[in-house]
Formats: sequence, structure tokens, C-alpha cells
Amino acid sequence: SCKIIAIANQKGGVGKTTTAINFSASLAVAEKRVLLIDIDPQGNSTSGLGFDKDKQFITTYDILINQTRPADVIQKTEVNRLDLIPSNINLIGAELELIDVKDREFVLKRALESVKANYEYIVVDCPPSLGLLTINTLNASDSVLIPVQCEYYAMEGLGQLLNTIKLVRQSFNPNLKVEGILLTMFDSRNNLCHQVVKEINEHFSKEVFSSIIPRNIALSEAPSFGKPVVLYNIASKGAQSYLQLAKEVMERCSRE
Amino acid sequence: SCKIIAIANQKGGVGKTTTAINFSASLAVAEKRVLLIDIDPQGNSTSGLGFDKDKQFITTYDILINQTRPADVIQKTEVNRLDLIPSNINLIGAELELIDVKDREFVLKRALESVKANYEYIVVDCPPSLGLLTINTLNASDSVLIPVQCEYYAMEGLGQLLNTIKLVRQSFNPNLKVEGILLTMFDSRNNLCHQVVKEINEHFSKEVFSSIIPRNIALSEAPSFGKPVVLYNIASKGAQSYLQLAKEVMERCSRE
Ligand SMILES: Nc1ncnc2c1ncn2[C@@H]1O[C@H](COP(=O)(O)OP(=O)(O)OP(=O)(O)O)[C@@H](O)[C@H]1O
Ligand SMILES: Nc1ncnc2c1ncn2[C@@H]1O[C@H](COP(=O)(O)OP(=O)(O)OP(=O)(O)O)[C@@H](O)[C@H]1O
Ligand SMILES: [Mg+2]
Ligand SMILES: [Mg+2]
Repeated sequence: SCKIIAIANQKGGVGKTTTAINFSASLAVAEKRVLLIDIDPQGNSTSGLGFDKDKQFITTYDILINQTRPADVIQKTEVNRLDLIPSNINLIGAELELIDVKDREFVLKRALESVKANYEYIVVDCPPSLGLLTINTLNASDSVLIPVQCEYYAMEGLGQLLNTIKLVRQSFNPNLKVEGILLTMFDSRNNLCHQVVKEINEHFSKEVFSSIIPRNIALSEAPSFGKPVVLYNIASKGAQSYLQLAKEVMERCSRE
Repeated sequence: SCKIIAIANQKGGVGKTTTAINFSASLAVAEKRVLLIDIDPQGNSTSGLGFDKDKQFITTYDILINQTRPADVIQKTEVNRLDLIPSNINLIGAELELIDVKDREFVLKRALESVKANYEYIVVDCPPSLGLLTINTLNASDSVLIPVQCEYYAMEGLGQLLNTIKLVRQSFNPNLKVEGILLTMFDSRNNLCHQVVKEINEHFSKEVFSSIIPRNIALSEAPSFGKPVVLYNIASKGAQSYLQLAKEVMERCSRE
């Protein structure tokens, strides 16, 4: 069976792309067949895996607007068992063009039916907004993994995001669960970080992953080499923390 | 006369809100009359200045959708000469509702005509996207101040953003200029930061501000106290760097 996990948070810069790339790559290293879908017009998951965004002629846009089959858009990556559906700036038009499409909120869900059997995990990197691209993803997903930076504004927005997920569950996708809340860019020397971790553990103890992603230079350097951190520097704290996260998610899934 | 400056970048988490709040407050400290407009549904500029987002009953939403006069929405802040037009999650509906409005790209521009005379600067904090809220802002603005984090993905997105600004200039707002590119979260111990600064100085030397904002704990702590950093800790490097930026922008404006 295939599990579809959305990486979403409307707050910008919290580590959605860094998590999408490195969590997927870590699952692939653990011998799971994984498909990463970039549904952000910025195309950071696409370039972060070494693909030239300007040379992607068929992207997520075509799946949503031109009924292109996902199998015709899928690319192999440098990581064994990890495939990618790329995106680029063309996707920016999709939000407006989807408005007039019948069942516009379920276009992605319908499209993924044809490829689910080939993968054990499908991970989707969302843009920093709650528009039709993110709604389509939430409707197609089994669960949502929520990266939260250890900062004030990121914590403040968490309640609103959980509220939106509840609304999606009530009106579109009754099976949508929260896979977990992932604390990112944790800096042990920083007081505010400790306060945010304490607050989130108090309010959301059930959902928070025990794996915490530290602020780690290898994670911000790796994308400039087009590689996930497990290929760039597997000994780094960044790589180890995402391998740990993949293990934690796989263990939770095996218990379900 | 009044200068309207958009703080915009579709990349998330680059310091748009931190810049909008602290640049505005620094201009006010320099005795300029300033209006800060929060046009992001996240409402971070609103809460970062100490306002409870859930208690804002008239917001930017009402100006865009209900033709409310800006004067009826403006709130005084703790900083002398700095006023705010607040926002909250209600604004999320505006992007869809604006679609059917006549001249939907110019609603904000028309609305601001009635208050421009009361301010020397109007600063607008944009969401991390290039949708109708950001387009409305770019059409209402004289210039765009672009915060760029010293990171790979933020640098990668800069070319796309400058392209979008050029398109807006050609089709909607011929006067739109780039106020400048502001390097943020600079960490002198981090090699990648130095590389990004070098690259941006090479490709965009005309646009880059000489003021650089360092990564500084006071900047991330101040919003949890609802204060701009000049009120939270004026001696901090964060406060000093935004006072320096305000000075640099005012000097550029006086030469125009
Ligand atoms: N744990 C970490 N340590 C150091 N740097 C990190 C870490 N996680 C992410 N980064 C860096 O922080 C920046 C923001 O992360 P990223 O782009 O993954 O966030 P995002 O949520 O996908 O942003 P957006 O909202 O624009 O999609 C990037 O430059 C990334 O390289
Ligand atoms: N120079 C700095 N030093 C330390 N922390 C900073 C600095 N600038 C911003 N921050 C922190 O980094 C995070 C991102 O900044 P901010 O929210 O201002 O970015 P943004 O571009 O407005 O994000 P969004 O795309 O979600 O609107 C915030 O938690 C903020 O407090
Ligand atoms: Mg991203
Ligand atoms: Mg912001």
C-alpha cells in the first residue's frame, strides 16, 4: 500500500522543502520506493535535487491542467528508489486556471490514482500558502507533516494551520490525519528556541515528533550542490536527524 | 509627498515582516510619519506590533472588499508617528473574492489615494506569493524593497522576482522601481553567507543596499513582546542595522 504525506505550512521558510527532500531521500535509503512531488511554483525541491528548473518542459502543471499522466512526468533522481515530479514557475498559472475546472479541489487526488501502486510513499512539497495547490494536496493526502521553525511567528501560525486541516477533514477529506509536527532549525544556544520547544510540547504533545532537526550548515549547503544531505554529507547532524525522522515515521506506519 | 514601498519576495521566511516592522519603526524614530499596511493573511506585522489578530474587526480585507476607507481602519501603534492597518486570516478570502471585481489589480491603489497626504512613507508587508494581494501592492507602490536571506534558495528566486517586477512595470505600473535588495540574516561565521553576498554583489551591484542585516537574536525575540526592535533593545546589532537602512533609504529619497 502507498502512503501520501503532504509537507505543508503556510508560514514561509520553516523548512518544508528541506524536509521534503531529505525525508524522502532518507526513506529511499531505507529501501522504500518514494515519489517526491514538487507542487510549489518556486520549484525548490526540483533544483534542490539537481534539476534545472528552466529545462523542465513537463511538470506538475501539466498533471493539473493538461491531464498529463503522472507516469509521463516522473523523473529518476540520483538517489536509488527516489523519483521526482518537477515543478517551475509555469505552475503559478495553475491556481487561477483551476478555478473553472469541475471538482477543482480533487484534480491531484484523481491524477495520483494511476501511480500509487508503484510507490510505498508519496511526499508532496507545498508552497507557503493555503491556496488551491495546497488544498489539492491536502485532499489527495493521507496525512500532513508540519515543519515548524523554533521561532515566534512559526509557533503563532500553528493553531491556524491545524484549524485549516480540521476544515479540510470536515468538507473534503475525512481521512486526513496529522502525521506529526516537526521542530526545525533548533539551535541549543538560543533561549527562544528552548521556549518554543517547551510551548509546542505542552500544547501539542501527541503530535510532536521526538526527532528534532538542528540548525546545521550541511542542510543549507546541500541544495547548492543539487544533492540531498545524505549524499552531500551523511555524517552531518542534519543528515542523521532526517534518517532518524524517517525511522520514526516508518515505525509509526507499521503500527497503524 | 508620500512614498509607497512594498516589502516583497515570494520566497518564504526571508525577513519581509521583520523588515516591514523595523524599517517602518526606524523611519518613525527619524521623525517621518509612517503607515505600515499588513496585507498578509498571516498577520505577522499585526501581532509583531503587539495587536491581537483575533480582535481586529476591521482589517485590510475591508479596504479591498467592502470599500471601507483606510482612515476608518488605521490604528495608532506604541511608536510615535507609526500607524498600522492590521490584517488577519479573513484576508485569505480576498484573493478569490477580488477575481470578480472590476480593475481587481488596482483596488489598493485607488483606496490609498485618500490617505497618502497624511504620511511621508507607506510600507506594505506582503505574503510569500505573487497572487492578487502582492500584485495589488506592486501596482500601488512607487518601489519594492526586496529582502533576501543569505541562503541558496533565496538567491535562486531573486532573478524570477526581478522578472515579475519588470512584467508589472510593463503592464500595470510604469513607475515601479526597485528600492533595493536587502541582505538579511547574515552570519559572518558561515561560508555560504559570504558566497551569497559575493554573488549578489556581482550580479546586482546597483540595487544592493550597503546596509546588511545580521542574524541577531533581538530581532527574533522582539515580536514575542509585540515590539519593534528599537523599543525592545535599541543597542542591539539588529536595531542599529535597521536604523542604518532607514538612513540609507532617506538619503536616496532626498537625492531623487
Ligand atoms: N535545519 C536547518 N539548518 C540550517 N538551514 C536550514 C535548515 N532547514 C532549512 N534551512 C535553510 O533555511 C531556508 C528555508 O528552508 P526551506 O526553503 O526548506 O523552507 P520552506 O518552508 O520550504 O520555504 P518556503 O516557504 O519558501 O517554501 C533554506 O535556505 C534552507 O536551506
Ligand atoms: N536578522 C534576523 N536575525 C534573526 N532572526 C531573524 C532575522 N530576520 C528575521 N528573523 C526571524 O526569522 C523568521 C523569518 O522572518 P520573517 O517572518 O520576518 O520572514 P518573512 O519573509 O516575513 O516570512 P513569510 O514568508 O512567512 O512572510 C522569523 O521568525 C523572524 O523572527
Ligand atoms: Mg519550500
Ligand atoms: Mg511575513
